[in-house]
Amino acid sequence: QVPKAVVNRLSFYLRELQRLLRDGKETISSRQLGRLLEFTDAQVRKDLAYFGHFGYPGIGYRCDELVTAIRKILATDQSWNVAMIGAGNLGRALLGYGGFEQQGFRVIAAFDAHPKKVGTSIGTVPIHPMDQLESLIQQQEIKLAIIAVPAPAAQEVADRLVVAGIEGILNFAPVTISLPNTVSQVGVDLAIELEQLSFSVCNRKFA
Amino acid sequence: QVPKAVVNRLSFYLRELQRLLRDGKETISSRQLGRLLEFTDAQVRKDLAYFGHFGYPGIGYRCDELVTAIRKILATDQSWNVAMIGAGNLGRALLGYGGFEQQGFRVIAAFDAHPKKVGTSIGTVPIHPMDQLESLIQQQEIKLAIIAVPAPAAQEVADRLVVAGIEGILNFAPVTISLPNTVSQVGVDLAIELEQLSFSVCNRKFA
Ligand SMILES: NC(=O)c1ccc[n+]([C@@H]2O[C@H](COP(=O)([O-])OP(=O)(O)OC[C@H]3O[C@@H](n4cnc5c(N)ncnc54)[C@H](O)[C@@H]3O)[C@@H](O)[C@H]2O)c1
Ligand SMILES: NC(=O)c1ccc[n+]([C@@H]2O[C@H](COP(=O)([O-])OP(=O)(O)OC[C@H]3O[C@@H](n4cnc5c(N)ncnc54)[C@H](O)[C@@H]3O)[C@@H](O)[C@H]2O)c1
Repeated sequence: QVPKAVVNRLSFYLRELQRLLRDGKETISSRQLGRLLEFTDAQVRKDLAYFGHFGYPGIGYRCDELVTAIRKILATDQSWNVAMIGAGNLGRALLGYGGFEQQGFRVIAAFDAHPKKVGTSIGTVPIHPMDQLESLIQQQEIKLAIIAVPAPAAQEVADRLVVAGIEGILNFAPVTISLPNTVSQVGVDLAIELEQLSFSVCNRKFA
Repeated sequence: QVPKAVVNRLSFYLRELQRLLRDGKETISSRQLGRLLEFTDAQVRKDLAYFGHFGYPGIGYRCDELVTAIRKILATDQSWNVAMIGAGNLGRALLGYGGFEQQGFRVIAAFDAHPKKVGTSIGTVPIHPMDQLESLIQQQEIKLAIIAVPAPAAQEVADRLVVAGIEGILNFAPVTISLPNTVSQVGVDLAIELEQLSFSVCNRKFA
């Protein structure tokens, strides 16, 4: 079982490597990759060693090879169909974001409980009524869902997604949702991110 | 130096405790608090022990006391003035979010490079031109900033914020920004959050 922190760092290596590739860089050492992210070179080597042998002695890592390998590990070498639940303030902003598709995540359907929103589209993504959730998730082979509904509705929405056969949920509602252990979840609470910042600011002063 | 993972869990304890208080619950045991978040009760006790003694033998924790204590530790018992840099898709959605103010973070000014956006407001928050960044950050005692500009502009915006005297930055642009060690930062990359989800979905199947 690979620790979550290692998998998280893998995404950051991937982001840096993809930028390096765009800038035409062919190889990079663990020390250089570490320095870009303020990790030690030992940390970089230890993290990658969980997944195999990637470096060439004297050369370092080949950027294109390492990008391919990490995308395979993170499973972003395949395309994922994603549903957006809640087409409000946040849902609308996320639907307009091109960064998801670049990494293989295609938001292809949105759902909302508000009758006035149903039947409209945001960009190319149609907003469907909630009573079509189960059937469209199955028909369109949607495996992941983003929850962007108010907190009181999040658990009930999650339960319906599980019944519909969703495999993973990215939850933005600031509540803990409980899921069977067959379904993966990642939670993002943006107020908590600011709390982490205020803690760091106050503790930096005394460090 | 308290590990980051402990500080992160502290925010989740706070979120649960605030909900329990709203529901009228007066005390809670470490086992009950742990179960709500799927942590062990030993983890809860160990985390809180970094910051002091909070429980009463036989009773557990007093919810109101623990909320007050954690807010003091996270420094959300004080009010923070926050600037939003970039009033586009994401910036606009975040400006409409009430969850920040509930935790003591008041976004009081927005800035944007686009001449058509300057002089307008989102809700009660005015959008200022970038040439007023330094002066307004100082005049309005803004200590934190949220970066919601395109990736290529993020580092240059961060540099200006540092000169203006900002103490902490929450960065949504999917790039690593480099800051002097006098300024704290938290980065949120939403595509990376989806990558963590796809890894978890694929690895759950083999677990
Ligand atoms: N706006 C932000 O920047 C922001 C930031 C962080 C977290 N969040 C969280 O994201 C969630 C959405 O926030 P928002 O600002 O977009 O809210 P919003 O009120 O603008 O949008 C919520 C949408 O969900 C729909 N909805 C409500 N109940 C539903 C249900 N049972 N099934 C399907 N759709 C339903 C509503 O019709 C609405 O369109 C909230 O939980 C909020 O706490 C928002
Ligand atoms: N939209 C999303 O849901 C989303 C999700 C994740 C991450 N992001 C990231 O957040 C950032 C903003 O995304 P967006 O979708 O809001 O983009 P956007 O293009 O809609 O908005 C960007 C805003 O920044 C302003 N801007 C550009 N350069 C600037 C500069 N140098 N100084 C000040 N203002 C400047 C633009 O005028 C515009 O209003 C990007 O880095 C993006 O990758 C967005």
